[in-house]
Amino acid sequence: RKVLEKNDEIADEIRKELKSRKTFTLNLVSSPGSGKTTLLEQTISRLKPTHSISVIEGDVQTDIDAQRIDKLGVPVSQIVTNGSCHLEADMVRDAFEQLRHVSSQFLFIENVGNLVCTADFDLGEDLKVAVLSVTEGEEKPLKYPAMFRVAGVLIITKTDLVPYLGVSLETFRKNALTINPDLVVFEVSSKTGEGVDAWVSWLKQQVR
Amino acid sequence: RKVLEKNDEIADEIRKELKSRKTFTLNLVSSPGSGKTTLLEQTISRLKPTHSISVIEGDVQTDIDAQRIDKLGVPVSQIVTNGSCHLEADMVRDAFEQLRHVSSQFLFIENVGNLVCTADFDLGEDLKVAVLSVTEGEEKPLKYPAMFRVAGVLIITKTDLVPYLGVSLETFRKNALTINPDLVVFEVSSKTGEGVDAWVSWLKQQVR
Ligand SMILES: Nc1nc2c(ncn2[C@@H]2O[C@H](COP(=O)(O)OP(=O)(O)OP(=O)(O)O)[C@@H](O)[C@H]2O)c(=O)[nH]1
Ligand SMILES: Nc1nc2c(ncn2[C@@H]2O[C@H](COP(=O)(O)OP(=O)(O)OP(=O)(O)O)[C@@H](O)[C@H]2O)c(=O)[nH]1
Ligand SMILES: [Mg+2]
Ligand SMILES: [Mg+2]
Ligand SMILES: [Zn+2]
Ligand SMILES: [Zn+2]
Repeated sequence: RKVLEKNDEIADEIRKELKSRKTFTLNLVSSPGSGKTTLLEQTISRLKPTHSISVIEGDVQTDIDAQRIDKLGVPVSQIVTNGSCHLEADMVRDAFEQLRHVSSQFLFIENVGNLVCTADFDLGEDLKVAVLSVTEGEEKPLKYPAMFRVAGVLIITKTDLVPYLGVSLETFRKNALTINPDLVVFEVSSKTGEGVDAWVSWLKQQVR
Repeated sequence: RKVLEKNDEIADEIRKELKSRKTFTLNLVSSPGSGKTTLLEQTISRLKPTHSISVIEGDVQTDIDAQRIDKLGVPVSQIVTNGSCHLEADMVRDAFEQLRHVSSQFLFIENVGNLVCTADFDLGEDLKVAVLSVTEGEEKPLKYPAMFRVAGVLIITKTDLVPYLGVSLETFRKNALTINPDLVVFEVSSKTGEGVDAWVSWLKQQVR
């Protein structure tokens, strides 16, 4: 797998540089539409008063997500992959060029919506954050295990919809922890704000 | 792209055989958890009294979906890709071996949950059916256009949840038809059954 070796070399270079800049870097991964951008909006609005933030957005087409983040007044760079179903380290290195002039305590990388091969590519992040919405079904961690194994944090989103679905948060959590017992799990609704504060205070603890 | 050429050769062989068996073959594609299996359950329960059906399930891990279909009493073969984020024609050819002894008017292939590279691989189907749930966001056709371009039918699912989301079915439809004006669009709830009859009668018309 020559591709992954080359990718990992670039990822290590990125990580070394971000460490020297004291930037905590997160790689947000999920299925399409799980709520990554909406969660970022809620997270940034709570974090921005006390911490510096920048964002790299990754999408197959359009810069719709970057426009949403730009409205929040934080530096954002959009990668358009033109067909690739995942981000790779060289894309992140190039996008970071546009952000090099700012110093950030947090760098959020929102990956392309894909629950499978985004798990394979190291982007130089400190942590992969898997985002799983309650609307996708409780058995996703069992059916798409690699992502939940490589993630450090799992955020279960759209909890405001649980009353309208025949699902249980307990089962989501149980299935995820079966695949990876070390996962730190948050349950949030980016619509009502429920659970977002716990996630944001955990983030703040990572940069003490 | 040697891989795609080889894949297309096998796909053509599959299609030739299925045509000679008078089997109408559909390739269901979507993000993870959009509701493909639940829609299949609703479709099969309405179709089974009058038509013969078989199913090929594709997943990265587990046979959870095949077990759900098996309960309906139709022949089903499960492909476990062990990591590949999409089905390929050779996997379908092998899975079809287990179904060769039955003759079916419909063969449903449920692909791995992935809105990107599943668009690139011909499996020998007559038609790709894209499934998009209202919980994923209205702009998915714009952000992941290839899938909507290659599909012949779009099924918008989970319409029972629209009242709890700030989304409009009109916008889903408009965005999808912007990418592919020839798409035949259905709006269904597999939970309430709304809209499923229109989809099933369209299917029946394909095998007259
Ligand atoms: N009810 C509810 N809806 C939500 C929540 N979070 C996101 N949504 C909705 O889910 C849809 C998708 O949200 P996004 O934030 O765009 O999802 P995403 O993961 O960034 O999507 P991609 O970048 O395309 O993969 C939108 O219609 C949002 O309004 C939530 O907590 N509750
Ligand atoms: N409210 C509502 N929930 C639905 C509907 N269809 C499916 N669901 C729920 O959505 C979740 C996922 O459904 P599945 O049918 O397993 O989705 P899938 O596309 O087959 O998932 P994968 O095969 O893993 O990609 C489950 O919790 C279902 O109960 C619907 O029409 N309305
Ligand atoms: Mg997004
Ligand atoms: Mg399924
Ligand atoms: Zn990929
Ligand atoms: Zn793939």
